[in-house]
Amino acid sequence: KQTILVVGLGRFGVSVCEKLAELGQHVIAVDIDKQRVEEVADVVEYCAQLDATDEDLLVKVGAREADIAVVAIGNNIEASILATAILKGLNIPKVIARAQTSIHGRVLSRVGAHKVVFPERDAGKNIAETLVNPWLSAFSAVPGGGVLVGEIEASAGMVGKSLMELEFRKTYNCIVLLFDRKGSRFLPRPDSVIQEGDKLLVAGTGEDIAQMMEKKD
Amino acid sequence: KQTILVVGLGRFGVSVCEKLAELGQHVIAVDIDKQRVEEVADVVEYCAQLDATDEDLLVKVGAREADIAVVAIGNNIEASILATAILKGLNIPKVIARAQTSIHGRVLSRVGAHKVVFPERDAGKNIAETLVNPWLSAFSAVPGGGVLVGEIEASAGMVGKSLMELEFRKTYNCIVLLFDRKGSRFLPRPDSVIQEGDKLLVAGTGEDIAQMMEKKD
Ligand SMILES: Nc1ncnc2c1ncn2[C@@H]1O[C@H](COP(=O)(O)OP(=O)(O)OP(=O)(O)O)[C@@H](O)[C@H]1O
Ligand SMILES: Nc1ncnc2c1ncn2[C@@H]1O[C@H](COP(=O)(O)OP(=O)(O)OP(=O)(O)O)[C@@H](O)[C@H]1O
Repeated sequence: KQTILVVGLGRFGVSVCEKLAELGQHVIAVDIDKQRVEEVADVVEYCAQLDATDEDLLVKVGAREADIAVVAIGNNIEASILATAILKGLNIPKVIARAQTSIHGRVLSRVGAHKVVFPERDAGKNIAETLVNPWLSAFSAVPGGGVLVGEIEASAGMVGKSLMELEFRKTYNCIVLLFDRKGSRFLPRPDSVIQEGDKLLVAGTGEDIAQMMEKKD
Repeated sequence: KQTILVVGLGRFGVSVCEKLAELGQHVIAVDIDKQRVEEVADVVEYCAQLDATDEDLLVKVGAREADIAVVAIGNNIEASILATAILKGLNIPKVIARAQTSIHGRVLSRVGAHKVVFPERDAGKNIAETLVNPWLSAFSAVPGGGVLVGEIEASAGMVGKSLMELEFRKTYNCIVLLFDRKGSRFLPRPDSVIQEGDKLLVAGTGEDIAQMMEKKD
């Protein structure tokens, strides 16, 4: 059970507080706006109204004892940078900060944020990608490698054939990881014959998956 | 190549415009704030300053011809709802809208949004989950099934043993999908012997993955 200080109670900050509280963590929530502080009073263990650019006030609410700090201030770039620098200076082991722009993000890293997040920018990219490639919403990127994994429906051309016959890996340069047949999952073998209604968990690079999605139907 | 109307050029809206333009789509970007419109002028094909609660102005910029509309207005809940209702009324095939709260989201669906997004709320949940379970940032949820997929490092106890010897699937109730050995990937067989430095792509439910991460080291 960790102690996490959340600075800034906009949509992002409140969501962090709610999920952390749900996961049984000790949350200290602060905001300069009294009404926003009151709105999380039932959710977190401790909350206080304060200006997070005031180091003494942060120390007063226990910032030094926090395992993690999340700076969720949004539009006030100056306050976000100052608060991050202060919390880093208090030697909190992990400081997460949220940025408005790339430049803001770079400055946050420089003043001590161990991790910078871009909620709106990342959501915008994801939405745009799924609008252009709707099948993408059935896939996830495996962190770290450019590999996509997701479930596809067996196409008419696949039904009744084995993976070996289809030369699946050779044809699509993607790997079938798992079969999902009527809810029961099993590992594929070269001689596994695809049945109608089968779902296949496949993995491959973004480009190979894109080509497969075009070719398979 | 689709025509996409983006209403509201905050961080989320601008990110949608940039990624869509990068993907070669025809983007019409509008905002009530002249400065925000000017900031995307180099990125999109057409932009205009207008109040999106004015149906005539939306028609003037070609809203009827759009394949998709994205309502990216943030803080002005009333304008977000009205604009969504208007665009739905213009029979745009796909209307995506962004919501501040669950209630806002429900109203947007009711007035015609085919899909509602919560950028800050989703980012807040994800960050909170990775703060509590740091290994989660190495995993992705495969859409639709509660299955997590991600790469793990072979632990000391695994090295030198085959998957069969380890009774991997029985012990952890997770499936090894792929081996990544020095950058070269291959499908595992029961007699595949794990070597030091191997990365294993594993899949399982959230609970099973969590237990495996505790047990394996
Ligand atoms: N100096 C400060 N000290 C403490 N809290 C602050 C300070 N400056 C701003 N905040 C708070 O940070 C919160 C989030 O900032 P703001 O609402 O500007 O951003 P936002 O981008 O709209 O947030 P979100 O997107 O998460 O809803 C607000 O509740 C605001 O009161
Ligand atoms: N009636 C309207 N017509 C057109 N644009 C509007 C209207 N109302 C608000 N907007 C624009 O929507 C944009 C996004 O809204 P706002 O900045 O309030 O939200 P935000 O949540 O801070 O955005 P983001 O989180 O994406 O940065 C702003 O640029 C604003 O000018």
